[in-house]
Amino acid sequence: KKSFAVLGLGRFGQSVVETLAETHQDVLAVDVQEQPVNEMTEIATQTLVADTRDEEVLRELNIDTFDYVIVGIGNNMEASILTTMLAKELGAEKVIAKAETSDHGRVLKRVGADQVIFPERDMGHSIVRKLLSNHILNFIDLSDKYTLAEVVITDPTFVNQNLIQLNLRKRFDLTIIAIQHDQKINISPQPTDMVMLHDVLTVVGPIEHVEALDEALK
Amino acid sequence: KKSFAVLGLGRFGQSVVETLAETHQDVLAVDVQEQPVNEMTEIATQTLVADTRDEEVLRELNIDTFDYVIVGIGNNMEASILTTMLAKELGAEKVIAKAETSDHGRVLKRVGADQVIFPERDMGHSIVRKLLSNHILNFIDLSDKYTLAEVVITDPTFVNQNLIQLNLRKRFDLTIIAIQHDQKINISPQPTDMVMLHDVLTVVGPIEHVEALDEALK
Ligand SMILES: Nc1ncnc2c1ncn2[C@@H]1O[C@H](COP(=O)(O)OP(=O)(O)OP(=O)(O)O)[C@@H](O)[C@H]1O
Ligand SMILES: Nc1ncnc2c1ncn2[C@@H]1O[C@H](COP(=O)(O)OP(=O)(O)OP(=O)(O)O)[C@@H](O)[C@H]1O
Repeated sequence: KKSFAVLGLGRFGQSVVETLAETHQDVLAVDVQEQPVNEMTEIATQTLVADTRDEEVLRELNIDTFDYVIVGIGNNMEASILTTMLAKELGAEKVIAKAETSDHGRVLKRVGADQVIFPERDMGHSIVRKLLSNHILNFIDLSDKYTLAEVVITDPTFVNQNLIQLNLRKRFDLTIIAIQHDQKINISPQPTDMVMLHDVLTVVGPIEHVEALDEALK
Repeated sequence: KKSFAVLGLGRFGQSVVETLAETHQDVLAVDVQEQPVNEMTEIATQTLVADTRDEEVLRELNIDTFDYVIVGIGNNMEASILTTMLAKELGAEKVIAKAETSDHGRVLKRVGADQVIFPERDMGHSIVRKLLSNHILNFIDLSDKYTLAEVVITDPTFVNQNLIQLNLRKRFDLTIIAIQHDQKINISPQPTDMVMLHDVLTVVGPIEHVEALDEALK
């Protein structure tokens, strides 16, 4: 069982504490302000009001005994950087830190962060990609060339046909790996399986080909 | 071609503006503070320093002519709610708003937001899920029961075998839809294809089964 310390209880930090608590992990929640700490008292295993830029504070927390330290201090770049550096120097196994900007992220890496996260920036990208596509509900990039996407079929010319008739592999060089119909999901569908209106196809292929399919759908 | 207005240029709003500009979309960037607007001047199609809680401001922007209005005002719940409500009432096609908390999100929906986003909260969940699993690099939930995940194979007992020998379908009730080896991706692999050390398998199946595979890997 792994142990977690979350330093900085903004929206991201609180979400980490809540998710860890839901899965019954041991989590220490720390913030310099009382209110966020109070909000976590019923949820975290342990809480503390403290300034994590202070080496003494981190020593007393036994920061070196934690498997994962998550630094959720966002708007105070100096506090984020100092906390990350000290946590790593004092012996925390893995330190994951939230960054404001790319430059902030680079500094965090230099001072020892094992992983740097950009929640707002990543969500900005992801939202735009979904807005610019019309039928792509969700996607995951498998590499910088290939993507997997869930595409909703609303185009009447694509429905009431089976996969052989639709022939997405030839037309778009895409592989269909699942068809979701109502709440049911059909994985590795048969070529004779049908696609109906509002079904969601999970497809894999080159990013431009997925976008071409999205364009082609009305 | 669609038109976009981004009201509130925090990290999320700026990321939306930058991503839209990269894809050559028309985007108007607005903030009540000068500095974020100056940062976007070279990037956005148009910029403006203004308080978006003001109905007159939104009318003068012709907010009703935009296909998408993205409200990136985070820490000021009142401004976020008022801006969202007014933008929708004045006729913006789709309004997407960033929320601080679940309750904030519910209010935004009630005042007309077409979509509500929780970047920090969602990233908190997603980070924890990855931390608690040892070999899952990335995942996308296809429904509340099934997930697709990229699993890195570091376990010596899983490598130098082909898919028939590995037999993940019988052992874990999972479908392998791709094998990534070095930078190359092999989609819909053949049963005779081999899995090597550090390969990444893209698998689909019930969430608990993906977690069971993750547990079984050393
Ligand atoms: N030196 C410090 N020691 C401990 N906690 C700190 C320190 N400095 C800031 N914090 C805390 O970090 C938390 C997150 O910081 P802040 O809200 O500024 O960032 P944020 O990036 O906007 O957060 P989020 O986007 O996750 O809501 C705050 O609750 C703040 O009190
Ligand atoms: N009434 C308003 N009109 C226009 N812009 C506003 C208004 N109120 C706040 N903003 C702007 O919204 C931007 C984002 O707000 P803020 O930084 O408080 O939220 P945030 O959730 O921490 O943002 P992010 O997490 O995306 O960095 C700020 O640049 C702020 O100036």
